[in-house]
Amino acid sequence: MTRIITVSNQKGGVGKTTTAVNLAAALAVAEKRTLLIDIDPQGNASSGLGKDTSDLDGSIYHVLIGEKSLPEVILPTDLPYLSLAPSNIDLIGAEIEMLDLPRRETRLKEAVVSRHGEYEFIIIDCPPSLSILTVNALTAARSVLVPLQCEYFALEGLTHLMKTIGLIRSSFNPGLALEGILLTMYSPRTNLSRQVAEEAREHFSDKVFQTVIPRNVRLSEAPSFGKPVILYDIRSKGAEAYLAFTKEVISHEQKG
Amino acid sequence: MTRIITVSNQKGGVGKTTTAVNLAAALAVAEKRTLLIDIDPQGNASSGLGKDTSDLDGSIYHVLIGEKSLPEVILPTDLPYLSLAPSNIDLIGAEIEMLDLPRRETRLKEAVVSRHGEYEFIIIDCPPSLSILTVNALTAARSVLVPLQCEYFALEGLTHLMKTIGLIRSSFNPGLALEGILLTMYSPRTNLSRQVAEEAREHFSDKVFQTVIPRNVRLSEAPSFGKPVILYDIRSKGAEAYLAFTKEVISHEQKG
Ligand SMILES: Nc1ncnc2c1ncn2[C@@H]1O[C@H](COP(=O)(O)OP(=O)(O)OP(=O)(O)O)[C@@H](O)[C@H]1O
Ligand SMILES: Nc1ncnc2c1ncn2[C@@H]1O[C@H](COP(=O)(O)OP(=O)(O)OP(=O)(O)O)[C@@H](O)[C@H]1O
Ligand SMILES: [Mg+2]
Ligand SMILES: [Mg+2]
Repeated sequence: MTRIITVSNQKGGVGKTTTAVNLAAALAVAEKRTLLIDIDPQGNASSGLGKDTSDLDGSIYHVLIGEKSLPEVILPTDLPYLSLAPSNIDLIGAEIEMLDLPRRETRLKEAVVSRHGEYEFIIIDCPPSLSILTVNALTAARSVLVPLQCEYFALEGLTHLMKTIGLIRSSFNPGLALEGILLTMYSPRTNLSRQVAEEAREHFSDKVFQTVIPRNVRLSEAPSFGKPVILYDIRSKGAEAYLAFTKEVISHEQKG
Repeated sequence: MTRIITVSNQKGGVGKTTTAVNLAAALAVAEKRTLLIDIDPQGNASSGLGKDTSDLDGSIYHVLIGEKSLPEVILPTDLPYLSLAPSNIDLIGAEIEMLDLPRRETRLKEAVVSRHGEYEFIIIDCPPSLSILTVNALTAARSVLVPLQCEYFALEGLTHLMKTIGLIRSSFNPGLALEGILLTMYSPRTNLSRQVAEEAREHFSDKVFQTVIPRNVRLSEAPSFGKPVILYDIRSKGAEAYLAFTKEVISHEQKG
């Protein structure tokens, strides 16, 4: 059964794209057939894998409004087992256009269902909002992965995100599980990081992954070369952390 | 004439709230009568000033849907010259409700116009999107301040933001000027920060503020105490940078 994992958090800049790209890349290196879907109009996951988002024949926009099927927009990447369904700024138009379309919440789910057999993992990167695009991603998913930046504002927003996941579960996707909470941009030398990590483990206990992603400049340099960090600097602390995290994802069942 | 400055960037986590809160606080310390409007449903600017956003009698939500006037929701803060129009999660409802209301793009502008005489500065903190809430903030503003995190994805999103500002200027707010671009989370020891700063100054030349905000942990600790950094640790590099930046804002004319 294909594992469909949506990476979501309405708080901005917490490491959603960095997690989606590096998890997808590490899964591909482990020879798991993986599709990364970029549903953020910023197109950061697409450019993080080296795609020029201004020069796409098709994107997830065309799939959501029904002009193309998912296979028609899928592109290969530098990694043999990794494919990408890219996005770009056209997607901003979809937010408005989809409001009047039938089945507007389930358009991504319908597109994904048709490709189940082909991939072992489908990873979906979301924008920093709870708009119709994120609703589509949460409805298409079997589980949701929540990157949590080890900072105060990020922790504050978590309760609301959990409520939204509950709403989606009761209205569009009863099977939606929590893949887990991943602590990101952790700076061991600051009290703040330690406090946030402690509070997250207290509230969410075993739903928090063992692996913690440290703040590591190689992770923020890699996108400017259009590469996931494991292709940019495999020996960096950032790459090591995402490889360890991916092992956890492959081996563990969803956390609930 | 009241200076109405909207702090906006659809890229998440670039320092919008940190800039809005600390600019507003520094203006108040300089005894400029200042109103901070929080139009982000996350309510980070409100909690960054110590307000409990779950316990508000009124918020900017009520103003936008026409149930209350702006003065009815304004709260005092720890600083005598600083007032706050708070927000909370109810605002998510407004995004949907406003789509069917008349004059949906100019509701904040109409509310703000009535209070001009009372404040010398009005600062508006936006969510990480270009939704109807941000359109309202850009339509109400005389100028827009763009925090630019010194990282690759943030630089990528800038062209699109400038296009959106141009669209707002031609449709709803012909007088909208660029207050300037503020470099944030600058780490002098990394090449990435230096490269992004160089590219920003090349593209936008004198539209980039002289002051650069360094990455400084005191800035991310302050919100957990509900205080702007100048009340939390006035000697920190973060506080010094925001005080220097505020001097630039007070003295300089808009950049174009
Ligand atoms: N562990 C890390 N260490 C250092 N930098 C990081 C780390 N994770 C992410 N970054 C950098 O921090 C910035 C924010 O991360 P990213 O863009 O992945 O967050 P996001 O949640 O996807 O943002 P948005 O809300 O805009 O979609 C990026 O510039 C990224 O390169
Ligand atoms: N110069 C800085 N140094 C260190 N940390 C910072 C700095 N500026 C902001 N931060 C921290 O980085 C995180 C992101 O900043 P902030 O929340 O202000 O960004 P934002 O653009 O308002 O985010 P959003 O897109 O979610 O509204 C916060 O936890 C904040 O405390
Ligand atoms: Mg992202
Ligand atoms: Mg903010």
